[in-house]
Amino acid sequence: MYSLVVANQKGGVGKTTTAINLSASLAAMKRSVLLVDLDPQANATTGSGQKKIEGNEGAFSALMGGGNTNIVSLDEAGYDLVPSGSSLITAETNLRLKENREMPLSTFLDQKKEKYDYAVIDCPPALNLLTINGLRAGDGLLVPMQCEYFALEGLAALLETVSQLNERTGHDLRLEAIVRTMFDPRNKLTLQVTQELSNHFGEALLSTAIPRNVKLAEAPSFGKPALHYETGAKGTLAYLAMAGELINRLEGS
Amino acid sequence: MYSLVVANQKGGVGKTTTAINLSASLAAMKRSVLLVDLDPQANATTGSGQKKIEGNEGAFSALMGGGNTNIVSLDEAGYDLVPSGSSLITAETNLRLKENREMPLSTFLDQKKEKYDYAVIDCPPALNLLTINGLRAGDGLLVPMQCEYFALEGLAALLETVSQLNERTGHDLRLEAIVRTMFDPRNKLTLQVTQELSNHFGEALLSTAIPRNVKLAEAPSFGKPALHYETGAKGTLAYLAMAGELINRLEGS
Ligand SMILES: Nc1ncnc2c1ncn2[C@@H]1O[C@H](COP(=O)(O)OP(=O)(O)OP(=O)(O)O)[C@@H](O)[C@H]1O
Ligand SMILES: Nc1ncnc2c1ncn2[C@@H]1O[C@H](COP(=O)(O)OP(=O)(O)OP(=O)(O)O)[C@@H](O)[C@H]1O
Ligand SMILES: [Mg+2]
Ligand SMILES: [Mg+2]
Repeated sequence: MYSLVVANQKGGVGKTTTAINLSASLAAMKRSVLLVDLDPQANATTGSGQKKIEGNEGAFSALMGGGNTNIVSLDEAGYDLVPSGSSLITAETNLRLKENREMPLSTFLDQKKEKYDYAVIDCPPALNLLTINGLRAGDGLLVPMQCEYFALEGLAALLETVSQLNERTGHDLRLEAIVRTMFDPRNKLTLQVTQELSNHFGEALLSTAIPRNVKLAEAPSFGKPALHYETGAKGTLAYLAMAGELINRLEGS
Repeated sequence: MYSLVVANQKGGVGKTTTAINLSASLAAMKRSVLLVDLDPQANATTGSGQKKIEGNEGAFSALMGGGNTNIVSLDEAGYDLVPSGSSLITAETNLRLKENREMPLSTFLDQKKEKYDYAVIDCPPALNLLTINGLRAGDGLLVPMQCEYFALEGLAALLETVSQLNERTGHDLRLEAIVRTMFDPRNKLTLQVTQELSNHFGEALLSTAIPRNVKLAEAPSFGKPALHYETGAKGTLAYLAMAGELINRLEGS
């Protein structure tokens, strides 16, 4: 199993939209996928048409133990889901008091590694212990980036957090990919930021960029990935292309 | 002094863009304004052309005491700024151990209330102790909302947090206004969400909506509010209209 952690503490850059639609695209390419929702807002859970967890279930149980994680198998979307909910806020507080507090998710996913080809982990917009658990459990980091000023500023802080975590815990999370989201080539900021990203990160920058596409914003209100809401939409096709590009890199062509 | 706390735990909805441009618009209307940056990402600080704080300065000092808050007076933008930086992450952790941990910002602003007509508080995308301090210090809550599914979902959680805080601490933060951001009337989701907001919140929903306007995304890379970057842009004029609408409500016409 390869764990891809989708993280960026900058808010609203398309983490959840990427986690849901990448999971659905990988599933359509016959990979078995586990989507893990680490955000107490539970957007990946409701965006997949599922109810938020109450108390010690789903992602709370995966982090705190207790054995009733209740992974949900989604027939139409094609992936399995570890759902989340506001009780994850309590889990974050409880983790602060634990030894090896960044390890619980990694330990949980180790138990699942025979069953899945990929785990995709959606993180909240913060560098808190929920995101830290995601980074520690990840093999590769996927950073969704809007091509805007504030989003670029946050990238350095994220990569700094990753290298500190790797040093402190002996983990080896590598920056696997940066994906440009809500991409609008007509906007000069977009071209400037693209230039900066390609200068600094070279081949980590995926060639596939996800265009701004209203179908991607509509799909979650129907509880579906765009692939099962509007198959031919620009956004849907871009996420399929992105999954193809990642598979090509990770599995070799 | 009237304190307006700009909060929404949903990421990327335009909290910082609203805090900066509302502050500049109120200042242009001859009100004296203090902008407080409570986000460790410090977007309101860099978006105002200022350097992030290091250690115990700015917002860190306002929350933890120590007396070197170093409020910055911005001549061109017209408002004063309490800057922020990544040391605020440490402040959030330290606050957890304090008595009356939601009070520090409110106490700090009480000392400034003779000097300013308005305080505008920019919050991070989380319901953590930084945001809680902002909510406790606020007289009115201003919620920037993107007219999209995930943003609507988070609103109930935010209002629930506010009523719990009010009950527990005897505070009386009221929902002053909801402002629609990145507003695109051609998109059917926008009209559906607008309908929901107007049904549930009636007159708290501001008539002014802020359109999607690239000038608002470009201005922060020059460290300026849009008013001082592109005076006639659609986004600039919308924030002036919004400031007018708020002044009308809060000060009476
Ligand atoms: N390519 C796109 N085109 C149009 N809308 C998009 C696109 N990607 C995301 N969105 C919309 O933009 C908003 C932000 O996206 P999303 O919620 O996925 O970001 P996020 O990084 O997960 O946010 P948070 O920081 O709150 O977790 C959502 O309303 C989503 O529907
Ligand atoms: N009306 C608008 N038109 C175009 N772009 C906008 C508009 N408002 C905000 N933006 C851009 O959208 C992005 C998100 O806005 P902003 O950073 O203000 O949101 P936020 O809620 O403060 O995010 P966070 O949750 O990370 O604090 C920024 O890159 C900003 O420049
Ligand atoms: Mg999200
Ligand atoms: Mg912000």
